[in-house]
Amino acid sequence: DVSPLTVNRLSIYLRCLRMLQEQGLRQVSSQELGRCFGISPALFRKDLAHLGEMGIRGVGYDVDSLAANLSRHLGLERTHRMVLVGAGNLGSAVARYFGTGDGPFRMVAVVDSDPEKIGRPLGDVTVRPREELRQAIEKTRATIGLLTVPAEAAQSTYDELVEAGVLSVLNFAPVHLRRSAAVHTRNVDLRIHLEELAFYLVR
Amino acid sequence: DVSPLTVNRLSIYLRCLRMLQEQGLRQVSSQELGRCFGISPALFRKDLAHLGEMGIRGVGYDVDSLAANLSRHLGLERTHRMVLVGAGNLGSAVARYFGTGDGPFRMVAVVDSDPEKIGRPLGDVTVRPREELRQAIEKTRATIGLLTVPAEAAQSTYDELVEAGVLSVLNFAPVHLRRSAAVHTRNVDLRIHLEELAFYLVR
Ligand SMILES: NC(=O)c1ccc[n+]([C@@H]2O[C@H](COP(=O)([O-])OP(=O)(O)OC[C@H]3O[C@@H](n4cnc5c(N)ncnc54)[C@H](O)[C@@H]3O)[C@@H](O)[C@H]2O)c1
Ligand SMILES: NC(=O)c1ccc[n+]([C@@H]2O[C@H](COP(=O)([O-])OP(=O)(O)OC[C@H]3O[C@@H](n4cnc5c(N)ncnc54)[C@H](O)[C@@H]3O)[C@@H](O)[C@H]2O)c1
Repeated sequence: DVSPLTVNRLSIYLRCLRMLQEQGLRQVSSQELGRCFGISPALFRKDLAHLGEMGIRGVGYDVDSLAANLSRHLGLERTHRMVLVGAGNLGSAVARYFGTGDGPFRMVAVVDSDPEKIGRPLGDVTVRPREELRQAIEKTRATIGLLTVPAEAAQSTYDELVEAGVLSVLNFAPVHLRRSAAVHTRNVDLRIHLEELAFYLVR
Repeated sequence: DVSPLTVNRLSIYLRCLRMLQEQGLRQVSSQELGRCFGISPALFRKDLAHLGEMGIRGVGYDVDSLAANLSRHLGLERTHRMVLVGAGNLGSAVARYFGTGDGPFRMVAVVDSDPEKIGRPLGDVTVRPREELRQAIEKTRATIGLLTVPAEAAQSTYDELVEAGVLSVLNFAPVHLRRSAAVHTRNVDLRIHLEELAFYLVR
């Protein structure tokens, strides 16, 4: 199957294509793409070939059709409903970031165990009590769970998200979760971004 | 030079090596590493060879020395002092996440333009007024700036961080910054993580 690292490259390709679209470009050569992607044409041609994109000898790629193809593969032609657990500092920022407008990612419910947070508006939703998590997932048929609770609550909250039927979880808590094989689970760790900066700082 | 995508793979390799160290493993084969990394041995052997790591025919790699080598290349043997601008929801979560303990990344100053936030403790620092940004950077010799202000304030804040002498900036605001060539600048966008989940959801 396709590895997450390949998928992340597809996201980067799409961002480049979007910038090129904004600049009004219709065709782009492999060299120009390679410069934007930060990847050699040898490598990305392989990735794009898997999506059925061969490019045209001597011309390159059609910007709009490549962008549309990438967008489709990244599931961005559909709406993905998300629930978030833990409306603290991080959770509030994340909920508001995705909580308005009509991109493919829609925040449909936020829950928290702190009574002080109930009723607080975050984007298009208001914080509901923690006990309503399961019914919120069933009612909205949310497919993605966002886990922004403290470390000590992470595993039990994850288990409940899985049992309530989400298909993927994005975990922000600094714990190695015991993962369900049925639920695609990823960790977010800002440290990876900082390590990238540190790599270049020490060269 | 080394592309950020290569550097991000190094971060992933190090996380795997740390897990193997916790399991008490001393040697690991290319196959086992490939499974952990989610990358074919053909690809990661190339990455590791650039770091002078050749592996031992028939044996694989020495876990401790490989981890130490990766850690050194990722700059984690040094302390990197960071300043954060914008102690809102996201900024507070980030400041506290890095604001305690003694990892390689140390939060040394946080500033905000909102008088209500001044004096608020976040990890080992308290929020200072926005006007103190430059002197905070000079006094602490911070090398990394974290930008967690609203989109409309992002460019001017970035310009000021650059002028005050930081060497890298991690930008969380959803804007394409006009970047300084002298400052290594990266954007963080959670959407990339969600696109990864969406890719697998629509397959
Ligand atoms: N991945 C990263 O790079 C990164 C960055 C910053 C913070 N974090 C992590 O994100 C998490 C949240 O950080 P924060 O600064 O927002 O913390 P916070 O304390 O501000 O927020 C936690 C929220 O979760 C709620 N909560 C606690 N237990 C709960 C439960 N069982 N069910 C529902 N809600 C519950 C609390 O009431 C609170 O509102 C922490 O685990 C932190 O370590 C990760
Ligand atoms: N990259 C991502 O995935 C992601 C996720 C969530 C939020 N965000 C972005 O992060 C930023 C912060 O989000 P938030 O939810 O914490 O917002 P927020 O409104 O809670 O916090 C912004 C903070 O910046 C301060 N501020 C405003 N102008 C300033 C200036 N000129 N100098 C210093 N401080 C200033 C405010 O007083 C406030 O404390 C926004 O740009 C948001 O879009 C990005």
